[in-house]
Amino acid sequence: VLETKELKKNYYIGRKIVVPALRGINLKIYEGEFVAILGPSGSGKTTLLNMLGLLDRPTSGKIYIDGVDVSNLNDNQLSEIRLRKIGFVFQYYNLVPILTALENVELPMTLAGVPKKERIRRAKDLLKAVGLEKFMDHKPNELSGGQQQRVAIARALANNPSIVLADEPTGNLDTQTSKEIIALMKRINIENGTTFVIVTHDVEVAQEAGRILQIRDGLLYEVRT
Amino acid sequence: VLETKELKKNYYIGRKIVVPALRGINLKIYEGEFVAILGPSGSGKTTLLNMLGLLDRPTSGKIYIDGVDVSNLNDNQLSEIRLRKIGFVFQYYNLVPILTALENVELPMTLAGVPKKERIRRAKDLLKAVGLEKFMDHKPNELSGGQQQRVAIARALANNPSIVLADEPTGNLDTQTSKEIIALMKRINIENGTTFVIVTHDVEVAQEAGRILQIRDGLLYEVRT
Ligand SMILES: Nc1ncnc2c1ncn2[C@@H]1O[C@H](COP(=O)(O)OP(=O)(O)OP(=O)(O)O)[C@@H](O)[C@H]1O
Ligand SMILES: Nc1ncnc2c1ncn2[C@@H]1O[C@H](COP(=O)(O)OP(=O)(O)OP(=O)(O)O)[C@@H](O)[C@H]1O
Ligand SMILES: [Mg+2]
Ligand SMILES: [Mg+2]
Repeated sequence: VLETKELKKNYYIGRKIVVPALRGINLKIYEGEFVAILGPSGSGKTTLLNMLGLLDRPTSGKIYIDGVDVSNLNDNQLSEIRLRKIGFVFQYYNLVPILTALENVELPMTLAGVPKKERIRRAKDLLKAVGLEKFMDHKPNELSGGQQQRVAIARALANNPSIVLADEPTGNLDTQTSKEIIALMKRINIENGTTFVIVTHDVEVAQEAGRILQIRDGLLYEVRT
Repeated sequence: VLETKELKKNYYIGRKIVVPALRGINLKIYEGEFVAILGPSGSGKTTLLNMLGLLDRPTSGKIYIDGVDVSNLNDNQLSEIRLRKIGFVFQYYNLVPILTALENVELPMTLAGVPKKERIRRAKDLLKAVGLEKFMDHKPNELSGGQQQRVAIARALANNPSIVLADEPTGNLDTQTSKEIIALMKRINIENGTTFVIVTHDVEVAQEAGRILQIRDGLLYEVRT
């Protein structure tokens, strides 16, 4: 469902300095897998996830989603895939500051044309599932760090995507809340066959994964299948 | 060095909803201690740290820094204490986006009137101590999450504060980098007698603490001395 070939990404600072964040990544992720990606700070995890989530373009190399080479798609087609197929949990949540928690979770459904009654019902269910039923009308700056993170997780699940890419989804959660979030993702993975690719430092998340990939200095290693 | 009496903080949403984030906190932290504060997401940890760091005012109750009741101080005196006495690591770093990593660490020293040559030398030493000597001229948006977090830690240490308040300083770091940061803080605590109060979900940090305080629903419990 997700594949890359010799994926490379360079960042440029000024004109001289090149940061080779990804140095040739070859990845194959099959439908319904629950994969964890671990690696040191600065090793390229967010960069890789941004490529897979079609949020940024590689310097070179290929990305295939469901076997389709994404470099052949135009911007409209890419944003359709991002809206309906991929749920993305950002490392820093990227919630819309002027919207409440409920409205933030509704937003992807609004963009996908889901009728109002249904999207409110679904947004409430998702916020309940992440333990935030009492905080639906808080804006992001009226929520704690971990609460914002959970709104971002609920939002990523809004359109029932076939692939969820999560960048450190439990970084700001205590152990108990972390376990509840991992259990929720695992349940969706088993019940809906949703593919999960989770960047994490949390050993508890890695233990739930069917496969662990390690990234170091922009290169990928498989740890366990 | 830090004391609170019946500290309370209410947040208000619109006019009706009151969120009692802190419901009467009594805390005593002695000079040179290394204290960890644990607790579930949304329990009031950031709110408490913001009170201790004089970044926000309580609804009621007292705060004493070095025995001085801070409610008797004017804004100038408060900002002097914040600049010279307290180093604060924010949960979301709060780095200045237009400055490089080096300039961000220099900033507190610039405000405190430290000569340019000395503040550049010290800023470089601190960035080296957190493993970022190769990223000094990156701006925050040219750094990974964990790299930004480490710049924020280096910045909090810039003026050699007597108290460091850190809000989840290892949330976005892998285990190895986390250990290096904890070791750095422990070293500064032992060598300089700096008091550390660290909000964390990381068991590794809690294990290094001399004392663990638990916060739940806005109230404080002591776990181990
Ligand atoms: N500005 C605000 N307005 C309204 N409610 C707020 C505001 N800031 C925080 N809260 C609420 O106060 C409670 C405590 O928040 P706080 O940020 O202190 O929690 P925390 O322990 O740091 O959580 P986390 O571990 O998730 O960062 C939460 O329930 C949150 O929703
Ligand atoms: N916009 C950018 N410009 C320049 N360099 C960048 C940019 N974004 C990231 N980098 C660099 O690319 C490397 C990889 O960054 P990335 O954010 O992918 O790391 P990461 O594995 O997610 O780290 P963390 O676990 O700390 O979040 C880092 O060394 C970082 O400094
Ligand atoms: Mg990252
Ligand atoms: Mg917090």
